[in-house]
Amino acid sequence: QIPENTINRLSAYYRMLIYLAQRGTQVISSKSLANILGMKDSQVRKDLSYFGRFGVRGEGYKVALLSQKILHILGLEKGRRVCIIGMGNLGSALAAYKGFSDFGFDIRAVFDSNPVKIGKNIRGYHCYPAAEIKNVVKKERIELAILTVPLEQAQAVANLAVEAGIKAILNFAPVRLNVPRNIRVDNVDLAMELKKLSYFAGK
Amino acid sequence: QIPENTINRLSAYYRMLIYLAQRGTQVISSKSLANILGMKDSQVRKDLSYFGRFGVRGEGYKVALLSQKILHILGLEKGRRVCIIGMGNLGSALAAYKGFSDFGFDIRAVFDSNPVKIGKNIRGYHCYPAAEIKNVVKKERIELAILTVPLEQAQAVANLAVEAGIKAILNFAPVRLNVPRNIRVDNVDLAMELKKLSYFAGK
Ligand SMILES: NC(=O)c1ccc[n+]([C@@H]2O[C@H](COP(=O)([O-])OP(=O)(O)OC[C@H]3O[C@@H](n4cnc5c(N)ncnc54)[C@H](O)[C@@H]3O)[C@@H](O)[C@H]2O)c1
Ligand SMILES: NC(=O)c1ccc[n+]([C@@H]2O[C@H](COP(=O)([O-])OP(=O)(O)OC[C@H]3O[C@@H](n4cnc5c(N)ncnc54)[C@H](O)[C@@H]3O)[C@@H](O)[C@H]2O)c1
Repeated sequence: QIPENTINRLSAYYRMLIYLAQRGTQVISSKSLANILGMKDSQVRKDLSYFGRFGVRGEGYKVALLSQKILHILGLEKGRRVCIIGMGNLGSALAAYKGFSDFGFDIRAVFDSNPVKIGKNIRGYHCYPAAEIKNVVKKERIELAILTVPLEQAQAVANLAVEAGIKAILNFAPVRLNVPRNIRVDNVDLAMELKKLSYFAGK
Repeated sequence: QIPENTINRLSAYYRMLIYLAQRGTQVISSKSLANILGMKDSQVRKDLSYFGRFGVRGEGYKVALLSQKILHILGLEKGRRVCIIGMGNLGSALAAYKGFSDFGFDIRAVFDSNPVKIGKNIRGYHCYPAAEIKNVVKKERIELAILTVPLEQAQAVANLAVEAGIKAILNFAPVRLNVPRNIRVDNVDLAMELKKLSYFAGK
């Protein structure tokens, strides 16, 4: 079982490797990569060791090769098809973000239950009715769902997404979702982030 | 040193206690609180034990009292004055969110560098120029800053906020900020959250 923080750091390594490749860096040592990211050299080597042997001792890692390997480990080599359910403030901000496609995330559909929004073009996406989640998710072979619906609606919407064949959910509603064991749910609770910040402010 | 996950769970306990109080619950045992949140009873008791003795064995916790204590621990008893710097997609979605004020967060000012936005009313807030960060943060005695500016601007903006007297920063730009040791920075990297979800999808 790979620690979750290792996966978070892999994502940071990937972002940095892409940044370095864009500036012409071909090879980098674990020590230099660690320095740029403010981490320990041993942490970088330990994280990568979960997934095999990548560099040549004394020569470092080939930037293009390592970034490709990490992309593969994260399951992003062929990209991931994503939908957003709930096109309110947060959902539409996420839909508008160009940064997700840099990592292979392809927003294939957005949904809402508000008749005023359904059928409209929101941030460049055609807004489907929530009732169509099952059909559209199957047709577009969507794997990941981002939930940005109100708290009271989140469980019902998660049920629709799971029934439609969604494999994993990124949930922004501040509620614990009950889903079958084979479905992964990650939660982002922005109010909790602020509360934590408040606790540590001035400590 | 209190573990960060304990602080995250405190915030979840607080949210649940408020929910219970609104529905008339006066007293709750650690076991029931743990059950509702899908946690272990021993975890709830361990988390709370860092901060003192709260319940009477066998009788449970007084909901109003415990929620007040947690509010105090999180430094929210008198509320927290917040500003948002960068009123683009994400910044304006956060500004529009009514949920933050439920926990005592009071958005006192928003800033942007785009002349088209400066001086306008965005989501109910008067948008100040970034050049005014120092004056407004001091005048309004703002303690926390939410950074929703582009990657390339984040460090410069963090410097302005720190100089102005901000104690803690919630940073959404995917870059590590260098700030003095006494300033707390928490990062929310939404692309990393999606990458992690992709890794675990279908595992
Ligand atoms: N905006 C933020 O900064 C923020 C911060 C913290 C948490 N959240 C959480 O994120 C979620 C979204 O917040 P928001 O500010 O965007 O809310 P919002 O009210 O602006 O948007 C919610 C959207 O969901 C749609 N909706 C409602 N029921 C639906 C259903 N059954 N199927 C499909 N769509 C449905 C609504 O029509 C609306 O467009 C909420 O759970 C909120 O608590 C938001
Ligand atoms: N929108 C999302 O869903 C999302 C997702 C992941 C990460 N992010 C990150 O959050 C940040 C904001 O994203 P966004 O989508 O809202 O971008 P955006 O371009 O919509 O908004 C950025 C805002 O910052 C303002 N700005 C630029 N320089 C500034 C300065 N020096 N001082 C004050 N304001 C300044 C711009 O005028 C603009 O209004 C970015 O760093 C982005 O990488 C956003």
